Amino acid sequence: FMQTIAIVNHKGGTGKTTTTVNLAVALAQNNLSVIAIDLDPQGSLSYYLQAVQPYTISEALTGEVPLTKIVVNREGVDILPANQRLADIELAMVNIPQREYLIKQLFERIIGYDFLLVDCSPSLSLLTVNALTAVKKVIIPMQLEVLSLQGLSLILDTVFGIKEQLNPNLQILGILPVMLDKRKKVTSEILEYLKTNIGLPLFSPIHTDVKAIEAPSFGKSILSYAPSSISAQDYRRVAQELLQSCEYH
Amino acid sequence: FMQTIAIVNHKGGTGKTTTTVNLAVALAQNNLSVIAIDLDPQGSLSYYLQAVQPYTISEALTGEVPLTKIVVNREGVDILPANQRLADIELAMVNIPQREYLIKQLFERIIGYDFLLVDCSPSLSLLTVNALTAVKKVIIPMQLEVLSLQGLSLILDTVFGIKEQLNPNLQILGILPVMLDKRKKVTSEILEYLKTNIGLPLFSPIHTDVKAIEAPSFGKSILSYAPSSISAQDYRRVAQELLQSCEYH
Ligand SMILES: Nc1ncnc2c1ncn2[C@@H]1O[C@H](COP(=O)(O)OP(=O)(O)OP(=O)(O)O)[C@@H](O)[C@H]1O
Ligand SMILES: Nc1ncnc2c1ncn2[C@@H]1O[C@H](COP(=O)(O)OP(=O)(O)OP(=O)(O)O)[C@@H](O)[C@H]1O
Ligand SMILES: [Mg+2]
Ligand SMILES: [Mg+2]
Repeated sequence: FMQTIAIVNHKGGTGKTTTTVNLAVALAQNNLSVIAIDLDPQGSLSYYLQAVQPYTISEALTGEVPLTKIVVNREGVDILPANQRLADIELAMVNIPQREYLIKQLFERIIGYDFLLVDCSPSLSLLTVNALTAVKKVIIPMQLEVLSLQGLSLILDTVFGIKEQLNPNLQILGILPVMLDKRKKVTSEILEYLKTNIGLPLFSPIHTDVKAIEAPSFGKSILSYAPSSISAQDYRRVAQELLQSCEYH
Repeated sequence: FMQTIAIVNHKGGTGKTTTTVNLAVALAQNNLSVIAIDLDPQGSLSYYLQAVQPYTISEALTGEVPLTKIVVNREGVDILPANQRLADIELAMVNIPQREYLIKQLFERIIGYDFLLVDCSPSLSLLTVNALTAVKKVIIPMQLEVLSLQGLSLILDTVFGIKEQLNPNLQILGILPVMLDKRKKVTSEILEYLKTNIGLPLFSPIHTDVKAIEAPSFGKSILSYAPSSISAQDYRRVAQELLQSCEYH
């Protein structure tokens, strides 16, 4: 039974890609079978893991190339990469009947994994609607800063809208605080606000960590680049919380 | 003669909105007449400055409401706000003839300012194409981190593509390093890379500053919230560099 999780936030730069990479690897290190899907036409996850390939999710969507020829493996995680062709695909999707279900149909051809994670772009886009229609669960990584609050309320609107109209089973697993810097006082204010006003589950935070910024220049997850760093420990902890909330014990 | 500048980067969370607000106010504090245009359907600039209004740029584009009823003033800067209706407008634009010139046509109705700054969303979108077709100049705020490099090469592709096909006069004023933290070693590596491989002008950097994160919770620019903070000093310095490069002495 495959757990399907979208990593989403309409705010830019909230660690969506970094989280998809590191959570995927942390889960794989628990001996689980994991696929990470790059659904951002900017191909950030593919760039991070040096999985920029001639064949991408676009060729899978058009049916031109079978999945086995497209998927590559990085640190024990299978990757379905993306490149800018996905932007053209997204434009073409606008006129296709059942255009919100195209990614769901693709995911129905992906079997055998324990976990499927989808990295999404921040835009209010048809691809993100597709991702949220296709998966059962959502994680929202966000920074505990004022300008992040608006992105949060936007993604919550999007998620609830899709739950109502396209995917009634969609569930928010929780908010993942990222780039946490305990010394900033706005951090505790935003945390308080989230607990009292938003009331969604909160994962343990990922702290600001210069190692997390360096890891991509080696094409590595934080877990392989700096396994004893604070953000690596944080991601392992969050992976355990994720397994618990998906009832793996 | 109005200077028109787009603040762009396809990477999310690179301080585009923070820069548009703070640079606009810094310019206004030099006794210049400034308008800041929110061209992000997420309305982040409008949210920051508490300029969320019933009438927005969408009503200006449809011609339903005159500009004088839409524009509001914050800290000496005129603001043309946006809200999510801009996402619908963008979808509708797809089918309009000359769809890349709609913002240019709007800007031709905006006269009398010394500076017009446009805050753009990170997405590869028709609105951003419109912004780049409408303005003469571009500033690219970016973090000096590995995952920012891909966003940079994408925005450079976009800018050069538009220069070729839609707006031959488009000029990149420079890259603005933001959230600079000198202690991070990846910072100096990326700076070196930018100087040797990209060769675009570099503005003086904006340092990481907790005050810059707090300012939006008061709806204030950094210049009014914490005028002696490091990022306020940085933005004033960059405003001077901008005035020089636009030949104001
Ligand atoms: N724990 C961390 N500590 C410090 N920096 C981090 C951390 N996690 C991510 N970053 C940095 O923050 C920046 C944004 O991260 P990332 O690209 O993963 O965000 P994103 O939400 O996917 O962005 P986009 O909206 O553009 O898709 C990157 O430069 C990344 O290296
Ligand atoms: N100098 C700074 N020091 C510390 N934090 C900063 C600084 N400038 C901006 N930030 C913070 O970084 C985050 C991203 O900034 P901002 O929203 O301006 O980026 P953006 O590029 O407009 O994002 P988007 O791609 O979502 O439009 C915000 O929480 C902001 O408060
Ligand atoms: Mg990303
Ligand atoms: Mg912004």
